Amino acid sequence: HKNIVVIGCGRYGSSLAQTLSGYGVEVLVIDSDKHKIQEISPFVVKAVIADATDEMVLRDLGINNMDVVVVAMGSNIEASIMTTLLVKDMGAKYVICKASNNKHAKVLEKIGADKIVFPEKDMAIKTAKTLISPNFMELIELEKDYNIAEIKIPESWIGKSIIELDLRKKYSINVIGILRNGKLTVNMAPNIPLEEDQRMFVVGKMEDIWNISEK
Amino acid sequence: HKNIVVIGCGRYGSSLAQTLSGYGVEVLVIDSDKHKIQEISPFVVKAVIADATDEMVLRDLGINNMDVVVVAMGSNIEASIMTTLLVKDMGAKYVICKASNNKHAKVLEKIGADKIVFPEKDMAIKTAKTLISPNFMELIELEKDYNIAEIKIPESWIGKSIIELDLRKKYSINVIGILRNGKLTVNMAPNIPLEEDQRMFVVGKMEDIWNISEK
Ligand SMILES: Nc1ncnc2c1ncn2[C@@H]1O[C@H](COP(=O)(O)OP(=O)(O)OP(=O)(O)O)[C@@H](O)[C@H]1O
Ligand SMILES: Nc1ncnc2c1ncn2[C@@H]1O[C@H](COP(=O)(O)OP(=O)(O)OP(=O)(O)O)[C@@H](O)[C@H]1O
Repeated sequence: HKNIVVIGCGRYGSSLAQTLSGYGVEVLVIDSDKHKIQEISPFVVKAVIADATDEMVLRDLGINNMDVVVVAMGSNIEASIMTTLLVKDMGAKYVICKASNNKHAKVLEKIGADKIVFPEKDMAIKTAKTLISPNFMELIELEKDYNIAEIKIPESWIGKSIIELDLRKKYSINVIGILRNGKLTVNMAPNIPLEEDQRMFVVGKMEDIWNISEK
Repeated sequence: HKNIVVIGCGRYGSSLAQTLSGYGVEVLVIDSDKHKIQEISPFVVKAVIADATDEMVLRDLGINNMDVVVVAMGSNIEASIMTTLLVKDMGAKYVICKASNNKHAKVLEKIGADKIVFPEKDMAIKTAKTLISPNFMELIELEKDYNIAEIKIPESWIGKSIIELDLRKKYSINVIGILRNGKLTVNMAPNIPLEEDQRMFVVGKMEDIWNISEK
């Protein structure tokens, strides 16, 4: 396993540290707030109260030997930028940074961040797509124009097979799985009739998915 | 189109308001901070400086007639809970709330929130899955155990077709699309040989996807 340090124990940083620990990864956490360190220490290998913009502190903790450094300070933009610069200068191989807006992200990119995450913006886009969809259907983005959605099987399709329905040609959508009683089958046989209690995962353009969900 | 109000113009609230406006939806925004309202007002139909926990204010703005109310105050947990209670009492049909932790979410559920979003936690889980994957591969969660990933086509598969490779039986994975020069084809013919410059979207269990990406 890789050794990972998470700097900043806000909502994103602490969820990340806990999830990684759950996968059995050794995580070091740094935060300048002692209450946050007290809360997280039962879940991680090591939790340190320190100012991450202090170079001596980062050297003492051996940050340059870590496989991954996550800079999870979004609101404190100055600390985020200073810390990212320091760890990149020290030779950190892979640095992930949380950004609060596009300007912040641009600076992080310029100083060498390897990956930038926007938790609030990504969720905002997902919520917006859901709110403009019929019945608030959740869409999972696959690529620029293609989405995946879980839909209820339209009345008129029950009793027919995927082959008979000819979904690609007629509706420009593809079925990637059938959900029945919480169990997903991805290798569904295309010639078996669809049943009432099933739902299906489809992939296609947003408008094409909307078309079939309103049937 | 539905009429939507976004209460709280932090990173999530303001991204949501702007994305919805981009889709042509009429958005009303409320925030107690006048700088936030100044920043957002060019992008939305109406932006109001107000305390969202004040019932008279919400009535004057006709919140009860809105199709969707989004309560986007995560750090100010008291305001989030009070506002959610008020709008549900006034008869708001569909209320989405941003939660900061599980306790906050539990209270919101009890008082009638229709949907709860965790932007930071969701992104933390996605980052954690990427960090434990070979080559930091990004996984898109489909259902509990099933993920989708974009992978480079292994050397030994080039020149062979999907049918020949028999991916379902041999590796328990399914191909849902082929990416070439940025263009995604979901209706790929299963008998055409794979080419070097293509990438593929596959669906399967996390471990099965890891297996084929390390080939
Ligand atoms: N110089 C610093 N050194 C160490 N920790 C710091 C420093 N500055 C801020 N932090 C810590 O980083 C954490 C997250 O920072 P911040 O509040 O800036 O991010 P955020 O993006 O708002 O967080 P969230 O993940 O909750 O959205 C806080 O717990 C804070 O104590
Ligand atoms: N009582 C209130 N009435 C109106 N607006 C409020 C009230 N309390 C907080 N806000 C506004 O809500 C916005 C977001 O609130 P808060 O900082 O609690 O959420 P957050 O979850 O940290 O935001 P982010 O989306 O940036 O992560 C802020 O702009 C704040 O001014």
